[in-house]
Amino acid sequence: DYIVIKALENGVTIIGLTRGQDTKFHHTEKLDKGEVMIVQFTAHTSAVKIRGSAEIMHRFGTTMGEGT
Amino acid sequence: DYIVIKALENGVTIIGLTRGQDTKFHHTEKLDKGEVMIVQFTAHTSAVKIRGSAEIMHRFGTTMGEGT
Amino acid sequence: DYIVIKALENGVTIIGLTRGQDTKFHHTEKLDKGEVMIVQFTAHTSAVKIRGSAEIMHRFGTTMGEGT
Amino acid sequence: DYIVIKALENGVTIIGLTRGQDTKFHHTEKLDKGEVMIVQFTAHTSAVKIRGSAEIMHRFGTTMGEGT
Amino acid sequence: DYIVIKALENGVTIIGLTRGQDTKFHHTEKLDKGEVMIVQFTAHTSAVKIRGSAEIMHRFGTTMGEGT
Amino acid sequence: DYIVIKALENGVTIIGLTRGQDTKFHHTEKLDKGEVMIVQFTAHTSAVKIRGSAEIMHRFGTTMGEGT
Amino acid sequence: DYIVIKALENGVTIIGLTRGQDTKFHHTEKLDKGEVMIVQFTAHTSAVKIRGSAEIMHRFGTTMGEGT
Amino acid sequence: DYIVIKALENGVTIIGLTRGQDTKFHHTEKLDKGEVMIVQFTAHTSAVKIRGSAEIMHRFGTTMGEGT
Amino acid sequence: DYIVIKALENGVTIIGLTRGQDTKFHHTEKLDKGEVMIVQFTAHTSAVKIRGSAEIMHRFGTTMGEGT
Amino acid sequence: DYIVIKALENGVTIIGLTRGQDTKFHHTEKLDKGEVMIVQFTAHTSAVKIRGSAEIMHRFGTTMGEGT
Amino acid sequence: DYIVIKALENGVTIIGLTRGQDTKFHHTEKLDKGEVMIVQFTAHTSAVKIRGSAEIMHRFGTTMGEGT
Ligand SMILES: N[C@@H](Cc1c[nH]c2ccccc12)C(=O)O
Ligand SMILES: N[C@@H](Cc1c[nH]c2ccccc12)C(=O)O
Ligand SMILES: N[C@@H](Cc1c[nH]c2ccccc12)C(=O)O
Ligand SMILES: N[C@@H](Cc1c[nH]c2ccccc12)C(=O)O
Ligand SMILES: N[C@@H](Cc1c[nH]c2ccccc12)C(=O)O
Ligand SMILES: N[C@@H](Cc1c[nH]c2ccccc12)C(=O)O
Ligand SMILES: N[C@@H](Cc1c[nH]c2ccccc12)C(=O)O
Ligand SMILES: N[C@@H](Cc1c[nH]c2ccccc12)C(=O)O
Ligand SMILES: N[C@@H](Cc1c[nH]c2ccccc12)C(=O)O
Ligand SMILES: N[C@@H](Cc1c[nH]c2ccccc12)C(=O)O
Ligand SMILES: N[C@@H](Cc1c[nH]c2ccccc12)C(=O)O
Repeated sequence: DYIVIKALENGVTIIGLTRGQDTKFHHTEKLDKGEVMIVQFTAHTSAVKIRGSAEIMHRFGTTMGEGT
Repeated sequence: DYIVIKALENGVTIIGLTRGQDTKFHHTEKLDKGEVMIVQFTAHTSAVKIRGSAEIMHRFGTTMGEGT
Repeated sequence: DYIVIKALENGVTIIGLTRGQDTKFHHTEKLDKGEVMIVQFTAHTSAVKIRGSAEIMHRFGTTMGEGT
Repeated sequence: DYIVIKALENGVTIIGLTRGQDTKFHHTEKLDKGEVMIVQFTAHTSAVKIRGSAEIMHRFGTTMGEGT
Repeated sequence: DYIVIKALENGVTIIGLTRGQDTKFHHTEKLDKGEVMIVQFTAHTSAVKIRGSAEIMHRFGTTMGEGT
Repeated sequence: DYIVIKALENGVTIIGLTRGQDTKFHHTEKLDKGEVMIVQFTAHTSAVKIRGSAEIMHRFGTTMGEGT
Repeated sequence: DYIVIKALENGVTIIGLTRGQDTKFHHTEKLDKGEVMIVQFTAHTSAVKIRGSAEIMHRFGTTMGEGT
Repeated sequence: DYIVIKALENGVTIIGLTRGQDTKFHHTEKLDKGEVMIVQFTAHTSAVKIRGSAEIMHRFGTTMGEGT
Repeated sequence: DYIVIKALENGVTIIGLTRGQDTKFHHTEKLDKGEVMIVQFTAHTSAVKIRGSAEIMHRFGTTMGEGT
Repeated sequence: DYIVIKALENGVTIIGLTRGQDTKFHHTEKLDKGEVMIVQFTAHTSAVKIRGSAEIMHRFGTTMGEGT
Repeated sequence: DYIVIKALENGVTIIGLTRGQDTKFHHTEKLDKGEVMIVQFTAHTSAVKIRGSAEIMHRFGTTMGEGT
């Protein structure tokens, strides 16, 4: 299980949240415009938060994240 | 198994409820407008509640959460 | 395996019934209009009952629960 | 594996029959009109009987139970 | 694996035959007209026989049982 | 894995053949016209023979058995 | 995994060949016209040979065996 | 996993090649015109060679073997 | 997992390459025009090379190998 | 689970990020224009980042990475 | 899981990269024009790089590798 994220602007952030009893941010990856990242759900990551203008592809289709 | 949530207004809340005999809120994540979150069902989360105006994508389609 | 419930009025109740030899109500979650809940079948929950006006999405399609 | 039942009249009954060598009624759940119930097959339930006017959704489609 | 049976007349019988070296009738369930029954194949039931006028839904479609 | 057989005449026979090194008839079930039987392949049954006029439904479609 | 064979003439033979290092005939079943047989691949049978005029249904479609 | 072979002439040969470090012919089965054979891949057979005019059905479709 | 190869000329070669740290040729099978071979990926074969004019059927479709 | 990347310019980089508690770059592979790379998710790689003009094929379709 | 590569020119190279903490080239296979190779992902190969003019078939479709 993975999702695909394409940054449509600089400074898009992909945040991994911890799996388990606590829910905290364990990693933040910054993307520049045009960069593409593919991230899995893992033993350490059970939730992902995306900020900024990005194209997010997942099993239900494509969702556009929007920057402020 | 994950679901995808896009906040359509500020202050959308995604609440994780505990798996097991008891059913309590174990984590509440606040989203700003345009942010996207992807959350799995896990060993600790067997139910999710969403408040606010949001686009919720799941295996049966897309459901619009509505704010008050 | 999960189902998705969107409350179409205040006071919609989602009731979890116990798995095992006995069948009792172990948790009741109240939803306000517009709230969305996604619940799994689990080691503790093998049946779910829904009261009130709600949109219930499951593997066979969408069913409208109706209030009295 | 679950089935979905929507009561179309008051007093619809959903009966769980025991898994194992014997086949007996272990639980009867009464539904009021408009209520929806989703029940799994489990370690204790290998057959389900439905009486009354109801919409029953299962993997082969939808069947209408009829009251007397 | 389950099948769905809707009785179209009173007195429809659903017979469970034993799994194992011997093949005997272990349970007979009588249905009244309009009643619906959903039965699984189990550790104790590897064959099912249906007598009477009934609608029988299974993975290959729907078959009409006919009474005498 | 099961097959569905509907007898179109009286005296249709469904024969179970033994699994294992030897291949023998271990059970013969007689159906009357209109009766329906659903039989699985099991630890004891790895082949099934059908005599008489019957509708036989299986994963590849429907085959008509013909009597003499 | 099973295949379905309908005899279109008398004397159709279905031959089971042994699984393992050796390949020998372990069972021959004779079918009369109109009889239907459903046979699995098993711990003892890894190949099947069919002689005579018959309709053979398998995962790739239907093949007509022809007699001499 | 099996393949289906129908001989379109006499003397069609189906050759099983050994699984393992060595690759040798372990069995050759001769088919007469009109005969049909269904063979699995097994613990002893990881490759099959077919000579002669035959219709060979497999997961990718049907291939015609041609005699010399 | 297997692939199907039909030789369209004499002298088509199917080469099995070893699974493991080293990658060497462990077997070469020569096909005459019209012969068909079906080969699996195995504990000993993790790559296959085909030389000559041949029709190669695999999960992504059909590819024509070409001779020099 | 793999993804396919075709470089559309020289200097496209494919970065593997570590699986586990920490998220670091463990390998960077440079591609020249026209080269194609297919990479799996593995015990060591749970996220992949791609920089430069490239065609990235994954389960949700094709995404174009863009250079600066 | 395998991919299929058809060389469209001489000197097409298929490179296997090691699975594990390190990522190195463990094998390079050269193809002549018209040759076809089918390679799996294995315990030793978790990434594959292809140089030269080739048709590369994979689960997402066909990609053309281009030579310099
Ligand atoms: N730590 C949580 C993270 C999480 C996953 N899904 C969620 C849904 C809602 C809130 C938190 C979560 C867990 O592993 O379960
Ligand atoms: N603690 C409950 C949470 C739950 C899951 N599904 C439900 C349905 C209804 C009510 C509660 C629940 C459980 O793990 O089973
Ligand atoms: N305690 C019961 C609950 C149940 C599941 N499915 C049912 C169908 C009918 C009646 C009760 C049930 C069980 O786990 O089996
Ligand atoms: N006790 C039976 C219940 C049952 C399941 N399927 C049936 C079909 C027919 C009659 C009874 C049954 C069993 O577990 O096997
Ligand atoms: N006791 C038999 C019942 C049975 C299953 N499938 C059959 C087909 C034919 C005759 C009998 C059977 C068994 O478990 O195998
Ligand atoms: N005893 C045989 C029965 C059988 C299954 N499939 C067959 C095909 C042909 C002949 C006999 C059989 C077995 O279990 O293998
Ligand atoms: N004894 C052989 C039978 C067989 C299966 N598939 C084959 C293909 C060709 C020749 C023989 C066979 C085996 O189990 O492997
Ligand atoms: N003995 C070989 C047979 C084989 C299977 N697939 C092949 C492909 C090419 C050459 C030989 C083979 C093996 O089990 O692996
Ligand atoms: N020995 C190698 C063979 C191989 C498989 N896939 C490859 C891809 C490229 C190069 C070599 C290979 C292995 O088992 O992994
Ligand atoms: N080390 C992280 C890498 C990762 C995977 N998915 C992610 C999503 C967001 C941030 C980091 C990640 C992990 O294995 O879980
Ligand atoms: N050694 C690495 C090879 C690899 C696989 N997928 C990758 C993606 C990017 C970079 C390297 C890789 C691993 O097994 O994980």
